[in-house]
Amino acid sequence: SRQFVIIGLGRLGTAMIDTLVSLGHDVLGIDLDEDLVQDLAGNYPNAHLVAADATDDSVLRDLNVANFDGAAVVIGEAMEAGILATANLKELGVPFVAARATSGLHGRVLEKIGADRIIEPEKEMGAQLARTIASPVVLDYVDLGEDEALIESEVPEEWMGKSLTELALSRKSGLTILAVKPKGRAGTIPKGDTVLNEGDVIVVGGSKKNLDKSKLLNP
Amino acid sequence: SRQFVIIGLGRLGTAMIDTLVSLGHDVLGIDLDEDLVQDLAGNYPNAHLVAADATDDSVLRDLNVANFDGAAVVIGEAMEAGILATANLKELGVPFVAARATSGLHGRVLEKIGADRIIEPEKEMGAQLARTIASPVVLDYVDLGEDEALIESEVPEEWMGKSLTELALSRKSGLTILAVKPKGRAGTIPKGDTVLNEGDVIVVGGSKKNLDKSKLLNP
Ligand SMILES: Nc1ncnc2c1ncn2[C@@H]1O[C@H](COP(=O)(O)OP(=O)(O)OP(=O)(O)O)[C@@H](O)[C@H]1O
Ligand SMILES: Nc1ncnc2c1ncn2[C@@H]1O[C@H](COP(=O)(O)OP(=O)(O)OP(=O)(O)O)[C@@H](O)[C@H]1O
Repeated sequence: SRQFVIIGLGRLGTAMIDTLVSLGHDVLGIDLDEDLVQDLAGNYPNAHLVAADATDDSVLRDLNVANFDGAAVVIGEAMEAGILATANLKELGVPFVAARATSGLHGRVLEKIGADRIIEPEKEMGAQLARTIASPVVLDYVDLGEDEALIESEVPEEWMGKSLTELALSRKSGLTILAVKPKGRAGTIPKGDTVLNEGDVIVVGGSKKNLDKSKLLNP
Repeated sequence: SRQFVIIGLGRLGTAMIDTLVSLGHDVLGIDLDEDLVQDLAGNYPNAHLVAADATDDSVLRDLNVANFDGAAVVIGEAMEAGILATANLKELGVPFVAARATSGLHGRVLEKIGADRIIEPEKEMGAQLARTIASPVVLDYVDLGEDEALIESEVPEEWMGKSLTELALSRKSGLTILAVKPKGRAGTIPKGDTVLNEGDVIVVGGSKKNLDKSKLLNP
């Protein structure tokens, strides 16, 4: 098991603690707000929560943060605190620091000071949610970074009753059906002769451009 | 092309407008804050932005919202406004309404009044981000709903130089390698004799329990 420090205990930070603890890792949570830390302590018995100012490097040194495997700075609105906390963690030698940005420029500043991964939660969720409401069949849209993505979707009408060989998706539209989940049964890896039926759920991979042009997003 | 209405023009709402417009749909954006709407109008020339109170059903009627294909209520902090706006949209007959919740209870209330999809952006991103920082090889974690998920990851050391047949992942750990992306080349669907090499990126599917136990999240 590894050790992680989470700075900022809002909804994002606490969701991270939940998942890291469930995976069996040790977690140190830090937040400026003493009342918040008091309130949360009961909900996270397997994590160590501390009220402290993460922009103060002597505080982080006392907490031995340099020995941790990774960190996330998920302070939202207080941009300055997020930037200073990220700088502190990288200067102390934490090998991997993920940081939350509230805009493109904020993200570029965090990158310049050494953040290893930038997330813009609202923007990323906004793009995913827009694609799921744009199409009556799409259940989930996953941005794999660069120009690839995956779509989880019900079978569009035009593809019903056809086999993968008949559809010839990779030749015709550069898409690949990665998995087929018949209603109520576990998913399987399709072969050429697999026929798509109404009610099946499919996972389709490809470039974002090809997915956006496909029957999945343009029914 | 279809028509969508987005209520609440924060980071989430504006990211949704961006994506829906890029897919060629018509978008109406509504926000209470007149100054915000003025500021944003220049950035979203292909969307129609209006300053209005979405909790007032006569306003929504005047905007002909009932004829739209779908809507998203992505007001953040003002929980009451989000609940009332969602109720209005469903009573006006909008077929699909996605709504943003700030807690589990808030989500259940939105579901009871008819929201078709609930999102908790911070919580969902928190779980995804935690899994990517927990493992040195995982690049992305995707919750497919129910108990299935996908992981995009570099090849863990134990799997390097081995073929899929040798690894026998589906028999041994209930996992399936859905795609293999060699460095700098397009992804392909692997066959039994495909060998995994250092630097390859793989997409692995399976149940959340099996993924959490695997070498991907426990290197
Ligand atoms: N210097 C700091 N050191 C430690 N924690 C800080 C510091 N500055 C701010 N925080 C904490 O960061 C947390 C999250 O920030 P913010 O209030 O912007 O987001 P939030 O809306 O609560 O988060 P979320 O969107 O994840 O729910 C707050 O609980 C705040 O106390
Ligand atoms: N009754 C209402 N009708 C229309 N818009 C509203 C109403 N009440 C609040 N809003 C708008 O919802 C928007 C988003 O709400 P909020 O400020 O909670 O989130 P945010 O932090 O700006 O959003 P994000 O997290 O997406 O950046 C605000 O711009 C606000 O003006």
